[in-house]
Amino acid sequence: VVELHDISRVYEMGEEPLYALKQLTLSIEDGDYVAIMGTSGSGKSTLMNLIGCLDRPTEGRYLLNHKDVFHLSDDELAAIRNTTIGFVFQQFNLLSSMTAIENVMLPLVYAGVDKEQRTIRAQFALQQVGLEQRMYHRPTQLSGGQQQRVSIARAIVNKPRILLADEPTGALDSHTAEEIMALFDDLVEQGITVILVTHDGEVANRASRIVRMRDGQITSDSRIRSK
Amino acid sequence: VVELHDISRVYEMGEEPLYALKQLTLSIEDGDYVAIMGTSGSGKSTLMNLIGCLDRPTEGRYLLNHKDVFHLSDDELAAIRNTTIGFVFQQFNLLSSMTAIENVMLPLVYAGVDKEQRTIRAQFALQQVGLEQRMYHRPTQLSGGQQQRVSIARAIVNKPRILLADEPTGALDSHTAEEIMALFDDLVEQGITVILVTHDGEVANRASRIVRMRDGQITSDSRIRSK
Ligand SMILES: Nc1ncnc2c1ncn2[C@@H]1O[C@H](COP(=O)(O)OP(=O)(O)OP(=O)(O)O)[C@@H](O)[C@H]1O
Ligand SMILES: Nc1ncnc2c1ncn2[C@@H]1O[C@H](COP(=O)(O)OP(=O)(O)OP(=O)(O)O)[C@@H](O)[C@H]1O
Ligand SMILES: [Mg+2]
Ligand SMILES: [Mg+2]
Repeated sequence: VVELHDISRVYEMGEEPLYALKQLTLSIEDGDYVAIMGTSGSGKSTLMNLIGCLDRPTEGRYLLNHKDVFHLSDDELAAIRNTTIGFVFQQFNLLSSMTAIENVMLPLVYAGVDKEQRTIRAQFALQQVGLEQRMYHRPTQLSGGQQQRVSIARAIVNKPRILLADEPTGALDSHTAEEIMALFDDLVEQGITVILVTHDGEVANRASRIVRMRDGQITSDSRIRSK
Repeated sequence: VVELHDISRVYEMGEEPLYALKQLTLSIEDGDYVAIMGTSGSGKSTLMNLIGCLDRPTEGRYLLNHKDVFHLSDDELAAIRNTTIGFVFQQFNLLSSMTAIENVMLPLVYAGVDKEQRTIRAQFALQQVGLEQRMYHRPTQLSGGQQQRVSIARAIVNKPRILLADEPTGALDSHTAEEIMALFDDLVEQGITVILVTHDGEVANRASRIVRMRDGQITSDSRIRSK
């Protein structure tokens, strides 16, 4: 469902071009559960943003569901993002003027879901991440780990086909992290393709496949569990 | 050097008051190395903000260096913060319009250090966290772990007496996290009091004392290493 061929992402930083990703090739099938690990600055978030259609490569081809993403308009890309992809951002990216439940309802607004259904589904997503007691708090009234969990609830509320999660347990204690990993196991069982970035070996070991990166390239790619 | 007596921090959230901290008492001596652990939402960041004079308690007394912080003016508090305390924020709080090195120089500007010295010291702090290659990047041009390390460099550049670090390795791979923990060991050896919040048991085990929190209160407080 995700096919990246010879993908490069270059930033012009004055004297020398900076290769955040360098001729990277990666294929992920429907329903797989992939963990991406690597050193700080190795290109993991850049890769996730490309897969999530939030950024375009400088070179290379990206086929999402067999469609060449490069040749879609910004509107078509946005439509795909809203219906197909759920994204948990490394820094959460919540809207500070909205409550937790309003933030979680936002993807459903874009999907044209009616108000009553939106409220029911957003409440359920917040329950799944243990935050029903904080539904009406705004992000500044939430702890770091609570904000992270709102970001997770927002990413799953639209039942996306692909869940991209950039360090989804980075701000969580081990007990709360375990609840999130159990939730991700459920999503995989429901057929969702889960791609997550993590620094935590224990989180990576819950996936079926571990991809390691360094300096914008993939250094290893191992299946640890059959699909 | 840090004495909190019966500290409460209450938020009025409509029907019932929310106790982020509830009658918390804690004493930390000069030069100690304390790790604070606890579930998401247990009050760790709230506690850190109080210790760092970024917030005031609703009740209770806080003596910093034997001075009652509650009775200082906002200006006096700001002066103490700038000279005595270095803070690594859970969400980094870098200024997006400034480069990494400009962000790190900021505490030195407040301390009245001349431009040449500021540049030398900020460069050194960025070297200490492995970021000399990213000095002129702005926060949006840095990875999550790089932003975290800029936040750490900024917190130590003024040689503070107390370093407060709210999950300082949360966005770092294990290798980079180890470099930061080694840096913190050096700071403790130089006599700096280090108080850090972490979800990572391995990070906590580097400290001399572990304080655990739940629901705004301290549930355990154990010395694991002599000072
Ligand atoms: N807009 C930009 N301009 C220039 N360089 C950038 C930009 N964005 C990212 N980079 C650089 O690209 C590299 C990869 O960044 P990326 O955010 O993908 O790393 P990462 O693997 O997610 O790291 P972390 O684990 O710290 O989150 C980094 O070295 C970073 O400095
Ligand atoms: N401005 C606020 N208004 C209302 N409630 C708040 C506010 N700020 C924090 N809280 C609540 O206070 C509690 C403690 O928050 P705090 O940020 O200290 O938790 P934490 O232990 O740092 O959690 P984490 O590990 O997730 O970062 C949380 O339950 C949070 O929802
Ligand atoms: Mg990243
Ligand atoms: Mg916190």
